[in-house]
Amino acid sequence: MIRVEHLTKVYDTGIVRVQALTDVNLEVRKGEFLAVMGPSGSGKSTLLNILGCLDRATSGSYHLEGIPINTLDENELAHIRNRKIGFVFQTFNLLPRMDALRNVEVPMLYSGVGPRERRKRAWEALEKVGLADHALHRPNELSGGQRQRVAIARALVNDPDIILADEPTGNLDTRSGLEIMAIIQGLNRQGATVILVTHEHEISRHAQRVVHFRDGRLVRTEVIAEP
Amino acid sequence: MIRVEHLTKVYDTGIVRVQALTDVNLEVRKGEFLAVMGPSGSGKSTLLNILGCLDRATSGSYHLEGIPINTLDENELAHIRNRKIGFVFQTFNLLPRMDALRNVEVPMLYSGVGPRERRKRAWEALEKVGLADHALHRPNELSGGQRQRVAIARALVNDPDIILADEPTGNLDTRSGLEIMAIIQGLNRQGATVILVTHEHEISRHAQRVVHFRDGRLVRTEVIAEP
Ligand SMILES: Nc1ncnc2c1ncn2[C@@H]1O[C@H](COP(=O)(O)OP(=O)(O)OP(=O)(O)O)[C@@H](O)[C@H]1O
Ligand SMILES: Nc1ncnc2c1ncn2[C@@H]1O[C@H](COP(=O)(O)OP(=O)(O)OP(=O)(O)O)[C@@H](O)[C@H]1O
Ligand SMILES: [Mg+2]
Ligand SMILES: [Mg+2]
Repeated sequence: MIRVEHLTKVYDTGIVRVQALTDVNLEVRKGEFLAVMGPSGSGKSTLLNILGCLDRATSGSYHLEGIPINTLDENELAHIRNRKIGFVFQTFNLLPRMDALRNVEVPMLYSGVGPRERRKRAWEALEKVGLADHALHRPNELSGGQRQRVAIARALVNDPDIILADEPTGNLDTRSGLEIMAIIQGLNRQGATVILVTHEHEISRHAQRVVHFRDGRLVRTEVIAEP
Repeated sequence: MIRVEHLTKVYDTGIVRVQALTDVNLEVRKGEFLAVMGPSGSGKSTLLNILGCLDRATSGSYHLEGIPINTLDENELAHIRNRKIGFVFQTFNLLPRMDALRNVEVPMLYSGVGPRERRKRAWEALEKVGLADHALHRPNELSGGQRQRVAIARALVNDPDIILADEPTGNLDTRSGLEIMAIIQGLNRQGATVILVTHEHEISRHAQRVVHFRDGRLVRTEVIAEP
């Protein structure tokens, strides 16, 4: 399903040069639930952005369901992102001038879902994350954890094959965090492949396998007993 | 030091009306270390913003070292914020077009510190949070946890009397989180008053007292054994 070989990412802006990922090799089976852990700055978000077709590797290869992602142009990448991937960003990335409901509808605009179906599915997604009564709030009228949950609802609303979640519970109290993990785990059981970055040991135990990063390298793999 | 009585905050934008805080009564002694916990949306950031003079209560009173904060105008509030308070925002709020070093210098510009001293103290603050080698990165060239640590360095660089920290370890791995708590605890021992919002039980144990919020009300106080 996902195959990454000798993946390297260097950021070079002239002033600043950072080797964010070095020689990463990773395979993720269809339907697997993988957790990604490691210290701050160790390359987790960088990896997720490349897997999510939001950024390109500097060298190495990335195959998604056999498709060599490096060879695709921007339009093809956007198409894959929209059809296959649901992405929960570490910094939420909501559109500031739309309310929560419209923010959740955005992925469905790109995939051509009609207006009545969009509205219905957006309401259901917000109910699922406990935010139906905040649907008309804009992001600056929401708490940190509420914004995070809107970002989660938006990622799941197109029922994606692959869920990439960058610290989806970082701003949530324990109980909301467990509710979100239950939703994600439910989708995984229905067949979605899940790659989830987390700092929290508790959260990582929901996965079947955990890979650990340090200084841009994948240094350790941990197999977890059936959760 | 801090005295809040019958504090209520209502957000009313026409479309949306939310009672974010209801009848909150709280006293914080000089030099105390208080943790604030509660579910997502329970009013923690709202409280911190009012304590930090970034927002005004709808009703009730707030006295800071005997000064009735409700009666101050914008200039007086800004003066108090800059001289007395270091604020770590839940969403970091870094200036996107400045590098980490200049972001950390910002509070010192307002308090009239000279350029050489600013530069020196900004470097020291970044070293303290382990980011000296990222000083020339701008926020979009930093990981989530790195941005959070820049926000922390910026809050502490003026050696404030009061530290208000809104989930300062939410984006940090366990070890970086403990390093940050050690810094904050050190400042508390030197006399700073600390009010820290957290979702993490472990982190709350560093405080001397924990107040719990639910639906905008302070529902429970917990005294912790000497940490
Ligand atoms: N500007 C605003 N306009 C309207 N409602 C708001 C605004 N800011 C916050 N709220 C609402 O006030 C309530 C409390 O928000 P607050 O940010 O204080 O919660 P919190 O306890 O910090 O939550 P979290 O743990 O998720 O950060 C929430 O229901 C939120 O939707
Ligand atoms: N656009 C960029 N330009 C330059 N360097 C960057 C850029 N984005 C990230 N970096 C650097 O790459 C490294 C890895 O960043 P990344 O965001 O992947 O870390 P992370 O593991 O997600 O960290 P965190 O847990 O703090 O979110 C960091 O040292 C960061 O400073
Ligand atoms: Mg990250
Ligand atoms: Mg908050």
